[in-house]
Amino acid sequence: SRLEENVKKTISENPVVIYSKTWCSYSMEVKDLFKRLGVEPHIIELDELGPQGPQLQKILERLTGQHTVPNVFIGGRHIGGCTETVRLHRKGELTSLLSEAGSS
Amino acid sequence: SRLEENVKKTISENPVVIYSKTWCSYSMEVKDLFKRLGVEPHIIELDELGPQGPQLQKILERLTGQHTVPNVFIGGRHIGGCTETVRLHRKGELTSLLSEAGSS
Ligand SMILES: N[C@@H](CCC(=O)N[C@@H](CS)C(=O)NCC(=O)O)C(=O)O
Ligand SMILES: N[C@@H](CCC(=O)N[C@@H](CS)C(=O)NCC(=O)O)C(=O)O
Ligand code: FES
Repeated sequence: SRLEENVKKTISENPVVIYSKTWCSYSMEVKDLFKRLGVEPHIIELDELGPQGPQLQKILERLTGQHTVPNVFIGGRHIGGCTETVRLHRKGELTSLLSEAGSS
Repeated sequence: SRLEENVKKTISENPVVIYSKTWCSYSMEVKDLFKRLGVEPHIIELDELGPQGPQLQKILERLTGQHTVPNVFIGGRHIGGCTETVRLHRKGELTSLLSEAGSS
């Protein structure tokens, strides 16, 4: 579908992509983390897109198996949610993923 | 209002009350914390109450100044959200609040 092509394009063209919801604290945490790392993520707020929001969330589930937010991609690769991203950061692996993706 | 009286009654009659949303990870974290402490909180899932959900959330804001979930009360006293509850626990103060409230 056109929306699915849109998602794939977004993920491939931006080093860091976060599908988020504005009022969700887990989404806020992961957005803050990247900002502290000096990275400007491409953020899509699913609750601000009217009916497209749930449609995108379904597409992401089909593409990644994950139906929750936040949904994080680095260098086109699916990373996971807030927990997974924070875990990678604590292991020291996030910054190398970011430099590989040309983002820091 | 009758709904507001309901809220005050719920808070005064239950040692631990959590106003929550089922799909919210911060709400899940605070519910898990109390369960780990061997406490059975009285849980109100605001997203499962149809139009009453947002109405209750407004009442809670009027009563506590807090419009977010989770909204936690111990022994009738407003504690705060997930962050505040976890902070009290790390300071070792949560268990004493709970025993004062007759909950552990
Ligand atoms: N462990 C996951 C939890 C993800 C999760 O449960 N997200 C919630 C919001 S905090 C969710 O997407 N709920 C369903 C929804 O909002 O559509 C993470 O760290 O990201
Ligand atoms: N620091 C607060 C954050 C609370 C917060 O932002 N909650 C979000 C959900 S995670 C919220 O209620 N957003 C508005 C809404 O869902 O109505 C806490 O620890 O509880
Ligand atoms: S909605 Fe509360 S943490 Fe995501």
